[in-house]
Amino acid sequence: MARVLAVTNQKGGVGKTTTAVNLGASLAVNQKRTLLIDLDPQGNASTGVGATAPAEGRSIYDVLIGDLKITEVVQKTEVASLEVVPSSADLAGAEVELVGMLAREKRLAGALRDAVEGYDYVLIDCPPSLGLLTVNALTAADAMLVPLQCEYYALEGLARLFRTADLIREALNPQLGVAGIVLTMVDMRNNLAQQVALEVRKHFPQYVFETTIPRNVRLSEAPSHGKPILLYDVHSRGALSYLDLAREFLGREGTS
Amino acid sequence: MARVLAVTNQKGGVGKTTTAVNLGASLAVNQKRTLLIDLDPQGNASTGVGATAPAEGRSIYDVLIGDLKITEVVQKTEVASLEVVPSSADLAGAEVELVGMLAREKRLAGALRDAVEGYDYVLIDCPPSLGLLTVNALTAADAMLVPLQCEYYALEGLARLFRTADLIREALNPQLGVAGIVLTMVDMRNNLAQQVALEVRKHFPQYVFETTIPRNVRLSEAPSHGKPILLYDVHSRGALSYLDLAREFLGREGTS
Ligand SMILES: Nc1ncnc2c1ncn2[C@@H]1O[C@H](COP(=O)(O)OP(=O)(O)OP(=O)(O)O)[C@@H](O)[C@H]1O
Ligand SMILES: Nc1ncnc2c1ncn2[C@@H]1O[C@H](COP(=O)(O)OP(=O)(O)OP(=O)(O)O)[C@@H](O)[C@H]1O
Ligand SMILES: [Mg+2]
Ligand SMILES: [Mg+2]
Repeated sequence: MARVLAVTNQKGGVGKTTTAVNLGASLAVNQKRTLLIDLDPQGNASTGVGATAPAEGRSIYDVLIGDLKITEVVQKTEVASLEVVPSSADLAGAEVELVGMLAREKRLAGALRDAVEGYDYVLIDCPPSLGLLTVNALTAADAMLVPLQCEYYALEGLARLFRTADLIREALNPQLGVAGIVLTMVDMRNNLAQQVALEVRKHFPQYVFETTIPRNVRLSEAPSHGKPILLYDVHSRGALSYLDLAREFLGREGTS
Repeated sequence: MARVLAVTNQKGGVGKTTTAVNLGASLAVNQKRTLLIDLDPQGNASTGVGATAPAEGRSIYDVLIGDLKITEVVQKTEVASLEVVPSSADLAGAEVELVGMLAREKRLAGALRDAVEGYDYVLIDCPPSLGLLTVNALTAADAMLVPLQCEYYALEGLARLFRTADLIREALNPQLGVAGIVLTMVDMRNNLAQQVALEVRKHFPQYVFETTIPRNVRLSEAPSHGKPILLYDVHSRGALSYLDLAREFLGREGTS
């Protein structure tokens, strides 16, 4: 039975997509069959794994709002064991369209129920908000994985994210856990980053991964080639740190 | 009559808040009476200028969804001639609440109409999405100001932002112009940044400001002190670049 992770943080630009794509690829090379779902209208995760622009009616939008099954929209990627459900621009209107629907928060959970037999892990890349798309992801997920930039504004938003997760756990998804908090774009020469890292480890000692992701320009170059970092530059610090993260994550999961 | 600017880009973490706060402060010290409106549920712009957490019922939410006037929620800041309308957590639910309202896209435009007599400029800090809050900002604005990080994902989203602006111009706000595109967190030692900057100047030659904002850690430290960069470290490269931006912006406006 697949473990479903929502990669989420309402703060923008903290490394959600970079983490979903590269942790996904790293799990795949560890022989874990992995499905990446791009739930962001921006479609960055789709780009990041080189997904082709979905033909009309073949994206996560058509699963969430229409009646298509996940299996009808899945694409293969260049990484064996990594598949992707692409986003589309229509998704930008989905939050408004979902408002009036019955059980609007559970549409994604319903779609995933019988579709994920063949996977070990499902990673959902969320948009930078706590709207109905992210609520759908948190309702469908077994746990949330929170990328966090070591910056003041990003720290400020963390409490609100955990409060929202508490609300979802009470009202919609009692099993929603926390897979962990991963510090991203870390530059330890910078005082602010050190202070924020200390602060987060103090407040959430049980959640923060030992592995941190350094700021590494190769990570920001890879998307322009439509490749995860493992295929773009496997020897880069970015690639090695996501492989380390995958190993630590699997250790927490009790598998290897 | 005030000029209203929507500081917007649906890509997360590109420097919208940092630009709204620091361009706002720089305009204020150029003797322009400036109002900053925090339209993001994250409330980062409110933090960035040291706004006190609004008492119950005293934020932009109560203007947009309730019936309060802008003048009833405005706060002064430490910078003379810079005032702020703070955000609140309630705003996270505003997009859903707006869906069923009459003329839902024009709520902010209506609220601003008779409230901005006393200002030269109004800057609206938008959330990282193209939902109803940003649509309200673009409908109320005379022009949009677009912060852009020199990264691949950020470049990818630019076309969609301009298409959305075209739709707003046709359906809701015929006078919506473009104040400009400002390149942020620029590190010209980095090849990708140079390529993206070239690409943007090629596609939007008339919009990109000459002034670019360098990556400068002092800019990310200032918010933890609740101060714009001018009050935190006026000699920093960050502060000087936003003063330059204000001068160039006012030059384009035909005033000084
Ligand atoms: N460790 C890193 N080192 C260098 N650049 C990075 C790193 N992680 C991410 N980036 C770059 O920083 C930018 C923001 O990252 P990303 O888009 O993954 O964040 P996000 O949280 O998904 O953003 P959004 O909120 O818009 O969805 C991107 O341009 C990305 O390429
Ligand atoms: N020129 C800069 N140099 C260094 N750090 C910067 C610069 N501009 C912004 N930052 C920092 O980068 C992060 C992202 O910037 P900011 O929050 O202003 O972006 P945003 O577009 O408003 O994000 P969101 O999409 O979440 O609203 C913040 O932590 C900010 O302090
Ligand atoms: Mg993303
Ligand atoms: Mg912001």
